Amino acid sequence: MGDNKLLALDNIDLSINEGDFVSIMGSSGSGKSTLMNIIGCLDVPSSGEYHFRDNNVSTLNSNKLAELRNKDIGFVFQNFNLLPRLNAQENVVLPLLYSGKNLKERNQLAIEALESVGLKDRVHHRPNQLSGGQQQRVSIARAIAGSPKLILADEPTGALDSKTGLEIMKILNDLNAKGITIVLVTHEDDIANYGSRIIKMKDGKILEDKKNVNN
Amino acid sequence: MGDNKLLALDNIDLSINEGDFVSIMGSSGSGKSTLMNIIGCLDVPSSGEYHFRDNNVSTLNSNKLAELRNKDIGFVFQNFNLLPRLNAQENVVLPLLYSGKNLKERNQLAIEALESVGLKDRVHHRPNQLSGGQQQRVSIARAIAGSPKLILADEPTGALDSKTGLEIMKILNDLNAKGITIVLVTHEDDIANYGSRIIKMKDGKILEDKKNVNN
Ligand SMILES: Nc1ncnc2c1ncn2[C@@H]1O[C@H](COP(=O)(O)OP(=O)(O)OP(=O)(O)O)[C@@H](O)[C@H]1O
Ligand SMILES: Nc1ncnc2c1ncn2[C@@H]1O[C@H](COP(=O)(O)OP(=O)(O)OP(=O)(O)O)[C@@H](O)[C@H]1O
Ligand SMILES: [Mg+2]
Ligand SMILES: [Mg+2]
Repeated sequence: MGDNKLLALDNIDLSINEGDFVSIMGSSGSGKSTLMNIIGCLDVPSSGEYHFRDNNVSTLNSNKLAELRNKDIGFVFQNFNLLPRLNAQENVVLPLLYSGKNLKERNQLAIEALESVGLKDRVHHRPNQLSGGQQQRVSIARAIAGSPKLILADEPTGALDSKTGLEIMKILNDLNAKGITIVLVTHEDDIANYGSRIIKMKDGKILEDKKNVNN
Repeated sequence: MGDNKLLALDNIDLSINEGDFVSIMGSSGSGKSTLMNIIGCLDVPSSGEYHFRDNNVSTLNSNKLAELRNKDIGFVFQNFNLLPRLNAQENVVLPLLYSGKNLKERNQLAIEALESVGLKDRVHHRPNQLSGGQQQRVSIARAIAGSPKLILADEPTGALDSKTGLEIMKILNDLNAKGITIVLVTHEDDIANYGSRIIKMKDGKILEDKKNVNN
């Protein structure tokens, strides 16, 4: 490792209820993405416990974790994480393979999700044939296509102009209104204001966890 | 390709003088990064001409283009483009290999550039041991370390909180005050306002090219 035991997260004590819309803010390197990886069962905490629905995540094996993730959680990664050799539709359909739907339904859901983020005419483009913002929108479509119970969005509008960003936030807002839990990381105040709760982080700790008075 | 001959840029007529600070805005997919790739001699236009200093770029071979790029141009790519197996210092020192400076001077310049972007204690971290914003700051350090004549920054503060973002803009502003030409893409108005000229793009065309009255 680059240095001695740097704690990315430090004594985090957090609970999120089903249907919440939580925004997380904090300076670069403050631990936001690390916290999202734990919440999303992509990383296991080096100490302490994490419970997702009725499971104690630290006791689950990697297969069970993958099943939990694929069934219940949609991710919008900060660096998009698209597979370079697959086109937009193939990237979006990937997590649906575990959904139990047939090929026709899966492809239909993928196309609809890409249309909802304004990429109807780019479904066959590969990531290197898309702009930064278009790639980000493919990763948003992938996270929402299977209507997961929880969506974790790490700077979902970071590569988007304000108008496109607001269109994406309307989609997330509508999904939350249907009962889907949303946890969102952003450094922009007007995006964080979509949440009913705003958490501020610094040096791996939660500094503040406030109800959003604007919402 | 994903579709028929889509024009990423359409009849662009643009000139930028030495020492300018130009901001480019426009919606996702409007052609900003494509234009930056042309200006930075990474891509050659399919038709028309591009002149960089006294060179007609379309007539240069790939070796000459690489030499021009490495000597005169610093890039901050929208997707950072860091080499995963090199640490932060090694990534920053890479373009300095062509600078004619000795090993000690090169390493010194790389460390100083990383310190100037707030990463003094992460010089030995590899990209996957850095947060999104820290990776972006490594790519900024790499672009400025060799004091190039032109810096092309594609959304340089996209992954940064506002405070860190303003620190980066101060660095770019100081470099411009020393005579370095800066071309910057952003979707945030307060970042664009650092430029003395603001260009707005849509569907591959330049809609507007105005002097910035705030600056
Ligand atoms: N290799 C390619 N093949 C086909 N089309 C491409 C390719 N690269 C980019 N494009 C298309 O060209 C257009 C312009 O892309 P560009 O990356 O310049 O946009 P941008 O303004 O930088 O957008 P963003 O703000 O999302 O980064 C986009 O619509 C994109 O889909
Ligand atoms: N694999 C790793 N090894 C060592 N340190 C790491 C590793 N991954 C992350 N870190 C460190 O942990 C800290 C928290 O990183 P994290 O990615 O959670 O930050 P963040 O709040 O998301 O920042 P940003 O806004 O820049 O994306 C950072 O200081 C980073 O350098
Ligand atoms: Mg992050
Ligand atoms: Mg771009």
